[in-house]
Amino acid sequence: PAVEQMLLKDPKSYVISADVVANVTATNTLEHAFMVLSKVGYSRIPVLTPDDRLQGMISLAAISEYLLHVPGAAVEQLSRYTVADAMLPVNRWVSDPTKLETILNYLVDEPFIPLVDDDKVFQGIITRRELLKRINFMAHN
Amino acid sequence: PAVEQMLLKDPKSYVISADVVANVTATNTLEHAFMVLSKVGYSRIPVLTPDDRLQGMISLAAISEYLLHVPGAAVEQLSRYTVADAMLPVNRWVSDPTKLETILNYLVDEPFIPLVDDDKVFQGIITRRELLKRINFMAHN
Ligand SMILES: Nc1ncnc2c1ncn2[C@@H]1O[C@@H]2COP(=O)(O)O[C@H]3[C@@H](O)[C@H](n4cnc5c(N)ncnc54)O[C@@H]3COP(=O)(O)O[C@H]2[C@H]1O
Ligand SMILES: Nc1ncnc2c1ncn2[C@@H]1O[C@@H]2COP(=O)(O)O[C@H]3[C@@H](O)[C@H](n4cnc5c(N)ncnc54)O[C@@H]3COP(=O)(O)O[C@H]2[C@H]1O
Repeated sequence: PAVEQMLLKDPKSYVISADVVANVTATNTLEHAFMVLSKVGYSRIPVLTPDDRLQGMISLAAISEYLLHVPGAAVEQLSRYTVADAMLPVNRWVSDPTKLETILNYLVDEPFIPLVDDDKVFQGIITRRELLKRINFMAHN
Repeated sequence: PAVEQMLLKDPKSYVISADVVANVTATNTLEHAFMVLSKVGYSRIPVLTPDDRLQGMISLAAISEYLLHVPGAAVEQLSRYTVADAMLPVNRWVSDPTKLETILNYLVDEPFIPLVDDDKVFQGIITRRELLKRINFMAHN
């Protein structure tokens, strides 16, 4: 379709590649994850296995739930828990970055969509911002 | 332009109206704001004055900064601070919901854009999700 045609002029460039995507592992403590999230400023990031497969997501909101429900819990106490305790499942992912119709569909409900290869090795993410930049450009040309 | 034409078929329906937008006031405590954010599940919400004018934004990330940098700070200690202490400025807003070119432009950098009337009274928000839903629909028709 016309929208996909125009958006596809340069498929790879809207993928944020894995090497610049902040991430943690399931065995990291929640204190470590909390500090990573605060430092990079993202609200939710991928959880990867030691061999770079996508395992889940960790969010500031999920960690905040611990602080809210564990009485007197300060950030230091988060060292008693791991990312595995608060990890969220990956609802959607794609393995073909050119399937824009699917990606656009998924981005209606998810702020970013992980990209994995056929072996489930994490390749990067496609964000709403990258797609909107592209649509914005298209709307002006 | 064609994109704006198609998106404008039903301008009002992509605005999330003020009565369903979670918000706090600048004098609320950070503990209260933290609990509101956790309960509604949003990462950032508007701060309104008692007469419903848009004053700023409050985010989970900004409150987490307090928990991180005030040693031993537990959620209860957030009652010592107010939203005013951690409030963020409003970078972008619109007063005409049909100015889609401007809105699309702003949504590249902001997950939502507040809508205010000519007296700066808060009217609602326009989110990336609502715009993407519309673009998604358009791409299929
Ligand atoms: N450090 C920063 N510099 C500039 N703008 C920033 C920023 N942090 C956040 N934003 C803005 O806020 C939006 C929401 O960020 P959030 O962290 O909630 O949600 C993000 C985050 O969960 C994830 N994400 C984006 N880039 C990432 C990265 N390099 N590493 C890990 N996760 C990333 O994808 C979601 C959507 O990102 P998107 O760019 O569409 O949308 C971003 C972007 O427009
Ligand atoms: N309770 C829920 N139910 C269903 N989906 C949910 C949800 N909470 C979050 N999401 C999904 O996560 C996205 C990012 O939410 P976030 O709270 O970071 O960022 C939100 C939040 O800061 C604000 N927002 C959205 N609706 C709001 C509301 N009713 N009241 C206050 N703020 C709202 O606008 C931003 C962008 O919202 P958008 O809908 O584009 O994008 C939302 C939506 O796709």
